[in-house]
Amino acid sequence: LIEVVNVSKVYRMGGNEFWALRDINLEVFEREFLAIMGPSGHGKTTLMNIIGLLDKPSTGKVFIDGVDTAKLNDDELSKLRNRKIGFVFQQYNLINRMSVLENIEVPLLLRGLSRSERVRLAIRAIEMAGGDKSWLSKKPNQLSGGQQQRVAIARAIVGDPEIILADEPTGNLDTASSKIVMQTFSRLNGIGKTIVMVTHNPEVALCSKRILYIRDGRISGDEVPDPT
Amino acid sequence: LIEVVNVSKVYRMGGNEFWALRDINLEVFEREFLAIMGPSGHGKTTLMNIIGLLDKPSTGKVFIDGVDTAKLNDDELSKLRNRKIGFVFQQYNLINRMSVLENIEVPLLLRGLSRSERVRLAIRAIEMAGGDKSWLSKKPNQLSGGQQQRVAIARAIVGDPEIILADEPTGNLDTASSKIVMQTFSRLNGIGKTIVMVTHNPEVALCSKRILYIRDGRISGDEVPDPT
Ligand SMILES: Nc1ncnc2c1ncn2[C@@H]1O[C@H](COP(=O)(O)OP(=O)(O)OP(=O)(O)O)[C@@H](O)[C@H]1O
Ligand SMILES: Nc1ncnc2c1ncn2[C@@H]1O[C@H](COP(=O)(O)OP(=O)(O)OP(=O)(O)O)[C@@H](O)[C@H]1O
Ligand SMILES: [Mg+2]
Ligand SMILES: [Mg+2]
Repeated sequence: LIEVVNVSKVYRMGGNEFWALRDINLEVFEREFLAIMGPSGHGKTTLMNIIGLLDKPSTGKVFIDGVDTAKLNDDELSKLRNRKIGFVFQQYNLINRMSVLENIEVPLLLRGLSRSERVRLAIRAIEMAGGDKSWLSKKPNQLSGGQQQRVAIARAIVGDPEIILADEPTGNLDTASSKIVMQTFSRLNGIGKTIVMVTHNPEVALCSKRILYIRDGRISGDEVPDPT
Repeated sequence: LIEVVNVSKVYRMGGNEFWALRDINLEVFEREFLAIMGPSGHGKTTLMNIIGLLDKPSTGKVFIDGVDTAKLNDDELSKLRNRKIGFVFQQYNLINRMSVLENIEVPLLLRGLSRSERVRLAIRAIEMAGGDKSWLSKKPNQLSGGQQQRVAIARAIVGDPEIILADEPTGNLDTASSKIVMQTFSRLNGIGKTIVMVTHNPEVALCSKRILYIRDGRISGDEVPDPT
């Protein structure tokens, strides 16, 4: 479903060259539940942004469902993202001048749904994310850190995307809220969604079926989780 | 050193009233290392902002070193904060148009130090936070989430404040980076600093000497950590 071929990403700053990713080759099949772990600053978000078509690699290609994304123009990329991918950002990227409801319904706006249908889906999404529908009329900056994180998760899942990319989705959550989020991800995976999740939390990684380790911009390990 | 007397915080939205904190009474003595835990959305950040003099309570008082903060004007509050308190924000609050160095040196600007002295202190602070001095010339949005978190920690400690308030300082850090941060906090506590740290991570809470539990805006527990 997702194929990353020979991908590298370099940042050039002044005279310097910094390789955030080097020679990444990765296949993620349908219905996989993949966790990505690795030290801070070693390329996990960079890889997620490239898989999620939010950023372009310096070398190599990304195929989504067999489509070579390098051949798509910005408009086609944007449509593909909107249809197939839900993204939970590490820093949430909520829009403070819109209500929580308006934030969550963004992925639905191009689908020709009625407002009441969008509200119904938003309520369902926020509850699946372990949140509360009373938040819908608030602004994001009237919510706690962990509440905002759950709104970001709700926005990523509201459009029922085939692929969910979650960049550290439980970093600001207590254990009980993390459990609810992971139960939702497991349930979505069970009904056929593909999940790729960055996490620093080994307990969260245990909910996945495969763990990829990233170190210094390269894949340093690829294994099945071991609960011991 | 920090005395919270009968503090409550209410938010009024439309016809509704929401009590984020109720009847908080708390004493934090010099050289304490206090962890605050509790479910997401239950008032921990609200309490930290009030202790840190960034927000005013709806009822009650906050005393810092015996000073009744309600009697201070904004200028005096700001001076007291700058002198005595270092704050690590849950969302970092770094300024993207300034370099990392400029972000870290903010607390030092009113101290009449030379630029080379400020740079020396910033380098020391970022290394104590488990970061790297190569970040100093970058902008915050050129850093990973966990790197930005460590810059926020560096800024909080660079001015050698008596009180360090850290709101979930390790949420985006891997285990190794978290250890370095906690070692720094323990060392600062050992030389006399008072530390109040919100965390969702029970392992991080074990580094403290006292754990306060917050539930529904109230203190629901106050105990010594138990490693079992
Ligand atoms: N725009 C940029 N310019 C220069 N360097 C960058 C830029 N964006 C990212 N980097 C660097 O690329 C590296 C990888 O960053 P990335 O955000 O992918 O790390 P990460 O593994 O997600 O870390 P964390 O666990 O802290 O979130 C970091 O060292 C970072 O400083
Ligand atoms: N400006 C505001 N208007 C209305 N409600 C608010 C406002 N700011 C905070 N709240 C509410 O106050 C409650 C406590 O928020 P707070 O940020 O203190 O929680 P927290 O314990 O830090 O949570 P987390 O662990 O998720 O960071 C939340 O329910 C939040 O929705
Ligand atoms: Mg990251
Ligand atoms: Mg908080």
